[in-house]
Amino acid sequence: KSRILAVVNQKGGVGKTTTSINLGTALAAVGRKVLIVDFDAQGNASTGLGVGVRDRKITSYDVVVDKVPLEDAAVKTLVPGLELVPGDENLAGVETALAHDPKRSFRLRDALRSYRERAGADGYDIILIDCPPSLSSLTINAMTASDSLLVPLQCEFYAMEGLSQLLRTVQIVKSGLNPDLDIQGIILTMFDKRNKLSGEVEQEAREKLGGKVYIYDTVIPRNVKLSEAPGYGKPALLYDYKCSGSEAYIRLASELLHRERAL
Amino acid sequence: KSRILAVVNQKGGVGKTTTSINLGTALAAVGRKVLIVDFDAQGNASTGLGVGVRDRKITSYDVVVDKVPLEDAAVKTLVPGLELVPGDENLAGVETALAHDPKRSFRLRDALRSYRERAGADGYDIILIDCPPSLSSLTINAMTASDSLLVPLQCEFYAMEGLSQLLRTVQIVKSGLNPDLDIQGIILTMFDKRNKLSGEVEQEAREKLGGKVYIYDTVIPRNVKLSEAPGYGKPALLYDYKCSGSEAYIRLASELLHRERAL
Ligand SMILES: Nc1ncnc2c1ncn2[C@@H]1O[C@H](COP(=O)(O)OP(=O)(O)OP(=O)(O)O)[C@@H](O)[C@H]1O
Ligand SMILES: Nc1ncnc2c1ncn2[C@@H]1O[C@H](COP(=O)(O)OP(=O)(O)OP(=O)(O)O)[C@@H](O)[C@H]1O
Ligand SMILES: [Mg+2]
Ligand SMILES: [Mg+2]
Repeated sequence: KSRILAVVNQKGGVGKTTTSINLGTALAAVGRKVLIVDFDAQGNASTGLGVGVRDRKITSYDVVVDKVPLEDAAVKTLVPGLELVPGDENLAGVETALAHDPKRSFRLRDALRSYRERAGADGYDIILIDCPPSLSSLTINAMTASDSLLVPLQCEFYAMEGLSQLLRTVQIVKSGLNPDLDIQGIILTMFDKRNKLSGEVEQEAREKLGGKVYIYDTVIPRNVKLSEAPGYGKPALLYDYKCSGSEAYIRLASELLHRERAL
Repeated sequence: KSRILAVVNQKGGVGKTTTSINLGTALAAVGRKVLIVDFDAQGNASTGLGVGVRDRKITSYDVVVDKVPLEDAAVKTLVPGLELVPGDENLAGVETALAHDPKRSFRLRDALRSYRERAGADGYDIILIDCPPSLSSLTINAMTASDSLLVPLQCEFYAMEGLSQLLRTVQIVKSGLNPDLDIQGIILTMFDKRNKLSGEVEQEAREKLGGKVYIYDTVIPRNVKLSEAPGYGKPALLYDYKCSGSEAYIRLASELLHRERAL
């Protein structure tokens, strides 16, 4: 029932959190039951959804380390139909806390699977996992737990360069921990039509990767409203529904649902 | 003799690599002997200085894991007076490779100290360490090895939020692994005068932090030339000397040297 998608890219600042929050909100806006798992010690997805540090009583750390059931950690957000498992600094301690457990890479997978069995048809339609900017144990855990990956790709030179490392890591996880893993799609982000670099990166991505991996038609433009919204603890769709950033994430949600149906 | 500065911030995409490369180049341009240590598995500082994957024969991984002397790993770059210890993907394996060593956090410190003793007055004036976007063992190693820290702070909401985590980590390292560690300064980056968020973040940073930590007067503007230059394997100062990004890093270099003399 629940489709589990990890939002990954080890390159920093490419729009992982912004995509998790706004794509999640857009999917909830069209009636899907959505959960975001904040799996980054920075806790940005929690902040961006208005769940402050004081409200993060049970976090994704507790779910993987203490095996707290997922539904006990999930909290409502200001978006109807969108819930969150908060993240916070203690996530930085996951690697050490699980060092003794040979099956540590399966902790999140097991938590989500047991939730899926308990919830059945009433469960979330889509679970998005917001990952940190590294290929460390948290990201490996998320890749192992996922049906598929969403890869935000900033339209910048360094971001393109990092993609081959990411694709190699996906192959490693696919050959061992999670044989069914694939890439649902690459999402071009922070596209700035004022500068030629964006167009060049888009063209190179579609030429070099287009045959191997799906690249969404929807491109997320650079839009200041997307970076202002987190300061108000709201997704851009609630902060400014009409801005180009919100519209792009609404289009992305519908393209994703099309693709999910087709798969 | 050599002053060791780590460029750190666990928030991704805030300008750590861009600052390491362009500040390093500007310091070399005014006659300092500079080394950049690429300590990020993404290897962006190496790419941005035109040192391709094929030229990364000995990397910072070899310096910390196999104790290869620093001067054997350092390579010349296209910038006179600026050398590089390349970084590459195998850095992701440092944590596992050193797991058995109780003194693993001191590996980079020991490598740089033994270099300083061997080189004496002929050594580098400044060593910049470009860190990955995490507070994991590589960043802890770099903080332990450093005299002081440079903290690029992107003028965005999430970047401000991450600062308190960073300051707490610095205190932890200072209370144990490196009692002399301090923050040399915070560098405001990607300042976009077209959007009010930049001004708000600058104002909040100077108000909230100004008393505790030095914040450079020089602010790095958002400037597309800074993001185009890495595609040509050149620092912005060689790609376009006259652009606002290059001029800001030249000013930053002179402000840093002033501060270093004053300290
Ligand atoms: N399309 C966009 N237009 C303008 N600003 C954006 C856009 N997408 C993201 N941002 C801003 O850019 C910064 C980086 O985005 P975000 O934090 O979502 O990236 P991330 O990949 O999650 O970063 P990290 O690697 O630190 O987890 C944030 O300040 C965010 O508000
Ligand atoms: N002042 C600036 N103006 C415009 N673009 C910039 C500026 N500084 C950096 N960039 C671009 O923004 C992106 C992020 O910068 P950079 O890679 O230096 O950050 P980082 O902190 O090193 O990222 P990571 O966390 O992945 O190591 C890069 O594509 C870079 O070219
Ligand atoms: Mg994020
Ligand atoms: Mg970097």
